[in-house]
Amino acid sequence: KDILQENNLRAERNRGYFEAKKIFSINLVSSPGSGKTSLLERTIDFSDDIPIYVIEGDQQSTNDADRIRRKGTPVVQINTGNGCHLDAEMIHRALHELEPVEHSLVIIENVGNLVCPALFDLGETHRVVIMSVTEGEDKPLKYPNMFATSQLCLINKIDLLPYVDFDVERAKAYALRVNPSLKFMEMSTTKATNIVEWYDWLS
Amino acid sequence: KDILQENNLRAERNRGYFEAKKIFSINLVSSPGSGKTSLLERTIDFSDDIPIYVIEGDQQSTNDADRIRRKGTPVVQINTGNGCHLDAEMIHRALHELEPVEHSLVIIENVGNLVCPALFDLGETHRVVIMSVTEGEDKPLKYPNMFATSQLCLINKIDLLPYVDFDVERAKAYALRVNPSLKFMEMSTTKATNIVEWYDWLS
Ligand SMILES: Nc1nc2c(ncn2[C@@H]2O[C@H](COP(=O)(O)OP(=O)(O)OP(=O)(O)O)[C@@H](O)[C@H]2O)c(=O)[nH]1
Ligand SMILES: Nc1nc2c(ncn2[C@@H]2O[C@H](COP(=O)(O)OP(=O)(O)OP(=O)(O)O)[C@@H](O)[C@H]2O)c(=O)[nH]1
Ligand SMILES: [Mg+2]
Ligand SMILES: [Mg+2]
Repeated sequence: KDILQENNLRAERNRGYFEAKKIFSINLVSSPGSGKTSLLERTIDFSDDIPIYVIEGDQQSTNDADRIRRKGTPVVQINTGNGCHLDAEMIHRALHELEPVEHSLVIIENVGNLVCPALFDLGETHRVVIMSVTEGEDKPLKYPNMFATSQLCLINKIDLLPYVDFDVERAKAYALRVNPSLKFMEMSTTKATNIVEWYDWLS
Repeated sequence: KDILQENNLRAERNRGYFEAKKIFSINLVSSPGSGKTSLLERTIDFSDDIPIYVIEGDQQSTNDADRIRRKGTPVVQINTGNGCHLDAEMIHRALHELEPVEHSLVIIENVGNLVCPALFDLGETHRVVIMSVTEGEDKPLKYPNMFATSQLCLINKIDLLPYVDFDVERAKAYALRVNPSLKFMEMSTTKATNIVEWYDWLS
C-alpha cells in the first residue's frame, strides 16, 4: 500500500535522527487501558540520571500528556482524530517540537489499539507491547501482528491475578507461537511490583 | 472518504434485510478482552425462546466462534487479517451463510478495537459498547466516536471494583459528555451479576 510505503520511508528518517543523537526510543503499544501511561509515570519516578521525553498519542483529549507534564517531563500530545495509530510523520513533527538532547530516552505512547499500530513503523529502537492479565490469554493469537512486531511483552496488572481467569504461562506460550524471540516481564505498574526489571532493561 | 460512502450503502442494505425479516441486530464493540464473548455466552445460556445467530470478527483465530459453537448456536467467524474492523459487506456475506429466520436475534461481535469500528455502520439495530472497569474512567473522552455512536454502554467486570481505581459515576459522566442519550448497565459477565437487566433490554 502506498501509505505504508510512505510511512516506512519517514520511519527510516526518524531512525536516522535517533541514531545521530544516540537516542534510545520506545514505541509503547497495547489495548486501551492496559497501563501504558502508568508505566511511563513509574519510569519517570525512578529515572533521575537520563533525560526522558514523551510523545503521547490519543484520538482525543490531553489526559495522558497532562499526567506526564505533572511529572515535569517534556511531552507532546498528538490527537489523531479518527486515526487509529500514530505514524512516522507525526513523530517527526513531535521530535522537532521536543528537540531531545543526545543520549536521551524518547518514549512514544501509541493510541490504545492492538491492530493498527502494528503496521506503522515509527523509527523506534524497540517496540514494547503491554498485555493486561484482565484481557484474556488469547490476545496474541487474535492480534498476532502486534506481538510479532514487538521485542518485549510486559504482562501487567499481576496484582489482579487472584481475581481473574488468566494463565500467565499459557499467555506466554501463545505469544511465543507468533514471535519465538519475544521477551517477557511480569509487573504491576500501580503497585510498582517488579518494575526494577524494566528499569534494568532500559539502562 | 469513498470507503465510508461505499460501506454506508451496504449498511443500509443490511438494515433493509433485517427489517424484512423483523430481526433485532446488535453490533457489540469494545477494547480487546472487555467481555464481548463472555456476554454472548451468558446471553445464549439464558435465552431459550428466541433464535440467536452470532457473527464473530477477529484479526485471526476462531477462538470466539468456537466458544459460541460449543453452545450450539449458529455462528460465522470472519477473520479480517490486517483489517481493524468488520464492514457491512462482510456482514452481508455472513448473513447469507447463516440464513437467519424471522424474528430472530443477530449479534455481531466486532474486532476488539475502540477506534475503527466506530466509523463503520454494519446496518445494526443497536450498537452496544462494553467498557471494563479495569480500563480506566477516561476511555469515553479518548475514544469519543465509539461512545457517541453507541446507544447502550455496559460497564463490565464490576466484581473487580474493590481492586481497581475506577469511579463508575465519573466514567458515566464522561460518557454522557460525548453522548447525552447513552444508557448504562453495570454487570459482571463471568459472575452473571445483573445480567437480568440485559435480558430484559433484549426482549
Ligand atoms: N490493578 C491495577 N490497575 C492498573 C495497573 N496499571 C494500570 N492500572 C489501571 O488501569 C487504568 C488504565 O491505566 P493507564 O496507565 O491509563 O492505561 P493506558 O494504557 O495508558 O490507557 P490508554 O492510554 O487510555 O490506552 C487506570 O485506572 C490504572 O490505575 C496495575 O498494575 N494494576
Ligand atoms: N473478573 C472478570 N473477568 C471477566 C468478566 N468478563 C470477562 N472476563 C474475563 O475477561 C477475559 C476476556 O473476556 P472475553 O469475553 O473473551 O472478552 P472479549 O471482549 O470477547 O475479547 P476479544 O474478543 O478478544 O476482544 C476472559 O479471561 C474473561 O474470563 C467479568 O465480568 N469479570
Ligand atoms: Mg495512556
Ligand atoms: Mg471475544
